[in-house]
Amino acid sequence: LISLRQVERVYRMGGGEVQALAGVDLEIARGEYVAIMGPSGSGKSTLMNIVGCLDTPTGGTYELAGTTVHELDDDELAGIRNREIGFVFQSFNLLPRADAVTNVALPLLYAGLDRGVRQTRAEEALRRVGLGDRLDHRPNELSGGQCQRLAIARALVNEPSLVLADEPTGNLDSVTSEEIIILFDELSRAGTTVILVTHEDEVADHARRQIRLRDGNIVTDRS
Amino acid sequence: LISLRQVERVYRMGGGEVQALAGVDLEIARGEYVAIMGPSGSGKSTLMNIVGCLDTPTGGTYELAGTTVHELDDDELAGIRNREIGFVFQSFNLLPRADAVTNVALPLLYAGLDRGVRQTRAEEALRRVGLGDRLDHRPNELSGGQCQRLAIARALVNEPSLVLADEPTGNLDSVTSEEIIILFDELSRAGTTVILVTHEDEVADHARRQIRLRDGNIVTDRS
Ligand SMILES: Nc1ncnc2c1ncn2[C@@H]1O[C@H](COP(=O)(O)OP(=O)(O)OP(=O)(O)O)[C@@H](O)[C@H]1O
Ligand SMILES: Nc1ncnc2c1ncn2[C@@H]1O[C@H](COP(=O)(O)OP(=O)(O)OP(=O)(O)O)[C@@H](O)[C@H]1O
Ligand SMILES: [Mg+2]
Ligand SMILES: [Mg+2]
Repeated sequence: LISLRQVERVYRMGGGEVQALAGVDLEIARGEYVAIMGPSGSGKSTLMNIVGCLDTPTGGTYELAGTTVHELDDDELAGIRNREIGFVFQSFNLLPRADAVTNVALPLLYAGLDRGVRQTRAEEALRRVGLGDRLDHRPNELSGGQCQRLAIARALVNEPSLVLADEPTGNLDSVTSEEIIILFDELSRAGTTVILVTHEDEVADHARRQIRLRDGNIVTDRS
Repeated sequence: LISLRQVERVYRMGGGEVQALAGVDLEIARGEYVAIMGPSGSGKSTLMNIVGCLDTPTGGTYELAGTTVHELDDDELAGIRNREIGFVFQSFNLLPRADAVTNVALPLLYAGLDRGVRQTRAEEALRRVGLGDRLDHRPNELSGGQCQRLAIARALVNEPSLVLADEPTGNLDSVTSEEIIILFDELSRAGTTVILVTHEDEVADHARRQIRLRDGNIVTDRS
C-alpha cells in the first residue's frame, strides 16, 4: 500500500538547512497496524504528512497503492485524501468558529453527502469518542482532551481505509486514552491500515509493528 | 500563597450549563510542588486559569498572597501575571509569525527590559530546553514537542515565583520529558511554587503533593 524509497525532506531557511527526513525506506502493507516513535524533532510528523499526501518529499519517491503521489495534480490528491485517508493532526486543526458536529461533518461535506446523513454520522462519531454531550460546543468551549477526541472523530467519520494519527492520546488521561486505543484496535481488526505516532509505550504496544526514528532516519523496525 | 474557597466556574450556553468547577476548596503554600490529575474534562485547565488570574470564578473566592483577586482591576491583574506568574498553556498560545526568540522574550518586553538583555535571556531560556539550534524558527517551522518546549521557555524566562504548567510533557518523548521534569524539580528546589497538570504518573511522582479532580471537584489530595 505504502512504499517510500530514499525519501528526503529538507527545509531551507535563511540560516541553513534542516534535514527533517534523511533517506527513508519504508514499506507498509494494507491492513498493517504500525506505531512510529522517536525523539521530539526526529521527523515523525514530517513522515506522516508525506504518507498522508499533505506534503511532498524533496528527494526520493512515494507510492500509495501503486500510484506515484507527486505525479498527481491537486484535485486528484485532494480526492484521495478525502476518500481514503483519515488524519488526526498533532495540533488538531479544528475550525474555531464551528461547533463539534460541524467540525466532524467536514469530510462528509466534501464527500457530497446530504445534510441529514452528515448530521447523523457526525453525532454517532462524536458519541463513539465520548463527546455525545458536547455536540454544540465550539473548540474554545472544550477541554484539551475533548479537542483531541474531536479531531479523532473527524478523522474516522468517513470510514477511511488508511488512518494516520499523530500523537492521538497526548492530552488524554489513562482511562480515556485506553478507550481511544481500543477504537484504533477495532479499526485494525476491521481491516483499516492504522499508523500511529506516539511517544507512549502503552499505546505503541497495541500495534503489530514498531518503527523508531532518529534524526530523520529509521533506526529500528520490529514486528 | 493560594487560597480558593468554594470556587465555582459555571459556563452558560444555549442548551444549558456546564459546571466546570463545583465548589473547590484548596490551599497551596509558597514553595509547594503540586501535581493536578484527573479525567479529560474534569476541570483542571479551568482551575489553572483561575489560579493564574486568567479567569474569574462565578462563585466563591480566590486569594493570591492575601489579595482578593477579583477585586483587582485589569492593569493590576496584568502586572501580577507578568511579574509573578509563568503559565505554560495546554495549547501553547504562541505568536505564529514571530520566531522562537521573539516568542520567548515577550514577558521581558512587558517587563520593560531593554533589547540586549531580552535577547540574551531569551536565548539562554531556549538553550535550557534544548532549542538552542532553533532560535530563528517560527512555530510552524517547529515540531509539536519543540513548540511545547518553546511555551515552557517563555513561561520561565522572567523567573516567576509561581509556575503553572498545563500538560507540559504531553507532546514529548520520554527522554525529553525527563529533561523538562528535571527543570521543574530544579525550580522547586530554588523556592519557586510549581503546579503541574499532568495525566502521566511518572511526572506526577516528582511533585510532593498530588491532587485529583473529578467532575469539577477535588476527590483526593495527598502528600
Ligand atoms: N467556554 C466553555 N463553555 C462551555 N463549556 C466549557 C468551556 N470551557 C470548558 N468547558 C467545559 O468545562 C469542562 C472542564 O474543562 P477543562 O478544560 O477545565 O477540563 P480539563 O480537566 O483541563 O480536561 P483535559 O484533560 O481534557 O484538558 C469540560 O467538560 C469542557 O467541555
Ligand atoms: N517548516 C519547517 N521549516 C524548518 N524546519 C522545520 C519545519 N518543519 C519542521 N522542521 C524541523 O524538522 C524537524 C522534524 O520535525 P517533525 O515535526 O517531523 O518532528 P517530530 O518527530 O514530529 O517531533 P515531535 O515529537 O516534537 O512532534 C524538527 O527538528 C523541526 O524543527
Ligand atoms: Mg510531531
Ligand atoms: Mg485541560
